[in-house]
Amino acid sequence: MFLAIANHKGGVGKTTATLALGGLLSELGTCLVVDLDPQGNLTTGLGVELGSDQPGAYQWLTGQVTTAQVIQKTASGLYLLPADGNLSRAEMELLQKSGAFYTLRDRLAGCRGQFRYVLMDCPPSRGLLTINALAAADYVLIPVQCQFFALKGLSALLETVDHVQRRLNPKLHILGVLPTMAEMQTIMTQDVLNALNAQKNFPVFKPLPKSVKFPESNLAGEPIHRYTNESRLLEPLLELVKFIQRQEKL
Amino acid sequence: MFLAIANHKGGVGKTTATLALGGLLSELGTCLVVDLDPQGNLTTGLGVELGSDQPGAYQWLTGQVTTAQVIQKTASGLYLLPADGNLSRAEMELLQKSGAFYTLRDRLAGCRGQFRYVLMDCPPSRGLLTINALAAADYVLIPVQCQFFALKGLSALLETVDHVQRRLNPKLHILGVLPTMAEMQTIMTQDVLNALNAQKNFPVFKPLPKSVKFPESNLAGEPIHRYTNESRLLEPLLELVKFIQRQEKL
Ligand SMILES: Nc1ncnc2c1ncn2[C@@H]1O[C@H](COP(=O)(O)OP(=O)(O)OP(=O)(O)O)[C@@H](O)[C@H]1O
Ligand SMILES: Nc1ncnc2c1ncn2[C@@H]1O[C@H](COP(=O)(O)OP(=O)(O)OP(=O)(O)O)[C@@H](O)[C@H]1O
Ligand SMILES: [Mg+2]
Ligand SMILES: [Mg+2]
Repeated sequence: MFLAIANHKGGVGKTTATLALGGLLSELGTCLVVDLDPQGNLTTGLGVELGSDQPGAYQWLTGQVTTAQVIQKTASGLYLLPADGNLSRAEMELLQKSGAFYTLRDRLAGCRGQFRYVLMDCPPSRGLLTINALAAADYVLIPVQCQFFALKGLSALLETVDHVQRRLNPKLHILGVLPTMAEMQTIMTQDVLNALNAQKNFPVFKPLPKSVKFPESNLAGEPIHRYTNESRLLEPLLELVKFIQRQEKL
Repeated sequence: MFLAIANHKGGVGKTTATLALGGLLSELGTCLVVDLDPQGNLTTGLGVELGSDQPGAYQWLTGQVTTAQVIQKTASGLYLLPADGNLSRAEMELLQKSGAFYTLRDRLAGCRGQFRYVLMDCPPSRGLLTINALAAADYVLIPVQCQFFALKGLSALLETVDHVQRRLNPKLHILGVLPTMAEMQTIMTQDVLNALNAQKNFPVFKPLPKSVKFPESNLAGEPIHRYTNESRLLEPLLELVKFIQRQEKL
């Protein structure tokens, strides 16, 4: 399954969700996470730092290296296609060629046989890299922060998904919305969850709670399920994994 | 004073800081806040929504309307140059013309006489709009979230500032770093503050505490100082305003 993790809004937990989910899925089958953010938080969160002479997503997208030359296996068994600041040049360069929106899809085509799961961590903003990920994906998972204005960001992303479904990738499905950084005892979280659950267009998964263990596990370079066994943090992730497995069977 | 509020990392509090600071500064002198994010959170946070026939930052940057035609006065007396999703086309269109990095500076030139303060709220990511804001600014204020990895995002932004200072705008100064969403009792916040305070290259301002009153005031479309008089929230802002006034005298 090719899964894009996208939301144009910044800091809503895209990278954290990719790390958490990727870590768990790699226990079930070979899993690749692709860092599409020049800020490289996914790469850093797996304890990887590209040297200035090491190729990453930029060199790979622009055809300078092969997939085999750029994918790394991390300590936890999760495979990583890393990114660094060079990736900010990719959008400029891709736009000057034809087929700019399908570059990622073409580059990833060979991976479908190799990896059971490919997760693509999108940068904030509605740039070319996010559009590429949505054009390449079977499904999109939308992390939504439990904050006022979360829903505004969600409707912006849904417009983009609709646009991609019509023009670039009719087989793109919304996997669902993952509420993040939930503080269940606050009114703000309850309001956001109520508003999300009231709409009927897509599944809303069990929220990921706000917990310092998430940034701690990123700092340790470990997936959350190896960092802690706190059940209130792992349960929503395990349920999401089960949901993904059911989608695979369809 | 032309002040850019920038950090490539998403969700660190750029828009919240712009609203809070802009609201206070408008009590001291005419103040304009410019929304440079196609997601328009600054615009929404002041209770404004652009109709499909109403011009915003996109039409203004691409020269289709004048500054006078696009600036709105909001209920609190703060002036707003609003944005909506159209702005995502601006980067593409500007890149096809010469002087792409100075478009904002040229468009804002007339405002120096009209407004005592012009605050530019940047989008996340290192795109053309952020570079334009840094090329137009006298100062840049850098909100930094009290989270692990905050410092990595900070060093990315400092590289960009350095690049702009050398190539585009030698008079750009760093006003300082504003720690945001501080939870003073947590180790994570203390670690980030210690790391920030240990470096000597720029001022580190008193942190903005994490408080549901910030998103509430955004939802109400009001600047924070009109929404609450809670001193622990207003003190850091008042100190920052004093610091800005001292810079003006230099
Ligand atoms: N459930 C959580 N509990 C506590 N902190 C969290 C949680 N999820 C994410 N965070 C923290 O919030 C910050 C933003 O999260 P993250 O980087 O995953 O968001 P993002 O959407 O990928 O951001 P960007 O738009 O910049 O790519 C990070 O510092 C992260 O460690
Ligand atoms: N001090 C604070 N206390 C509580 N919530 C806050 C605080 N500052 C910001 N927030 C909330 O955190 C979220 C992100 O803040 P904000 O939108 O200001 O960040 P940003 O850097 O402008 O994001 P983007 O990169 O998407 O432009 C918002 O929902 C906002 O209401
Ligand atoms: Mg991210
Ligand atoms: Mg913002």
